[in-house]
Amino acid sequence: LTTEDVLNKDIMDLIIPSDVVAHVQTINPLEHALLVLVKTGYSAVPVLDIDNKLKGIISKTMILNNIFGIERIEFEKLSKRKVQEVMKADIPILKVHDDFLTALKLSIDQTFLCVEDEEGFFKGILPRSALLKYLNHFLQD
Amino acid sequence: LTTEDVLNKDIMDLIIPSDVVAHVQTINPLEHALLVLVKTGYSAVPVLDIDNKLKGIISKTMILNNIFGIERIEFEKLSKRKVQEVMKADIPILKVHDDFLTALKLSIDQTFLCVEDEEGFFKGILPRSALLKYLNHFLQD
Ligand SMILES: Nc1ncnc2c1ncn2[C@@H]1O[C@@H]2COP(=O)(O)O[C@H]3[C@@H](O)[C@H](n4cnc5c(N)ncnc54)O[C@@H]3COP(=O)(O)O[C@H]2[C@H]1O
Ligand SMILES: Nc1ncnc2c1ncn2[C@@H]1O[C@@H]2COP(=O)(O)O[C@H]3[C@@H](O)[C@H](n4cnc5c(N)ncnc54)O[C@@H]3COP(=O)(O)O[C@H]2[C@H]1O
Repeated sequence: LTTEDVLNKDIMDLIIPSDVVAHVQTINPLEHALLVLVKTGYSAVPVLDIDNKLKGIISKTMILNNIFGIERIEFEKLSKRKVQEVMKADIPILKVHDDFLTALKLSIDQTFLCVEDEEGFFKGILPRSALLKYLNHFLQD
Repeated sequence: LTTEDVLNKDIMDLIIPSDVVAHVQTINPLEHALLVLVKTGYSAVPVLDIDNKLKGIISKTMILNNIFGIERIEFEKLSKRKVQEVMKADIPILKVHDDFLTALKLSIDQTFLCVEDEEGFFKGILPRSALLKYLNHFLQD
């Protein structure tokens, strides 16, 4: 592999496709999101709306911040709040034709990147581990 | 930067030094660890013993897995359990003279790597973002 090969790498070869990406919906109660995060073990997952369009990301950190009160852990908020009230909506989004360098630069500050096609349909995620694995493969040679 | 420069990069130039790394101690109650994780916003932090030797890693995921019961969230476990009962002790550890490629390979499966000196004293952590930032810098040129 040359540096040229790496810069021309198709990011779609590295993504986890949407059908095997755990996600939750905007209208789910927070309790459901916490259950999905605990059951899968993931720190954060994408949030989609009922049309399967990407709306944001929800994490254990966001949920815990929301239920940690001054006196105690306010667990009752889990059933009262919805995912869309707590999720982070302002996230960088990769398009399917974005180049490797664009993905690498964005992954410096994101543990994974969500990928959409031209019409805005969610195609999957690009986790940091996939980029690190590919770069390790390149440097090993 | 050439590939040669990258392969010879000193990992100590990239680490977060121990004095600015949030950590907890083996004998702390789980409640304290959760509080540190929520206050700092970190998903996971190193666990040190009273001699400041590295003993493992504790994460929000490990704590939540521990208190999520079948019927309800057993948050009384937070004050009853100690960090050492829940932490992950079997973690890869970088030595200060390990090379860049060793760090890169280990970072494929770890969100950060703990770094020790020859005598086993904790020197800091190497987060994935530091490796990604350096590799992006290399490929940008
Ligand atoms: N079940 C599992 N099997 C093997 N290794 C596992 C694992 N769960 C976590 N890891 C390892 O731990 C890293 C951090 O996971 P985390 O859940 O914090 O952070 C994850 C999670 O928030 C999200 N993610 C990864 N795969 C996902 C999926 N299939 N569905 C939804 N979200 C996913 O992307 C983040 C970065 O993933 P990345 O692979 O770079 O990095 C992962 C991976 O190296
Ligand atoms: N306060 C903050 N300011 C700016 N960006 C922030 C941030 N907190 C988190 N991030 C961003 O989110 C990524 C994931 O953070 P997380 O807490 O899951 O996972 C973190 C955390 O578990 C641990 N970590 C990082 N810095 C730490 C520190 N000073 N003390 C203890 N643990 C640290 O290393 C993991 C990987 O860190 P990495 O930098 O690769 O990746 C970080 C960073 O890109």
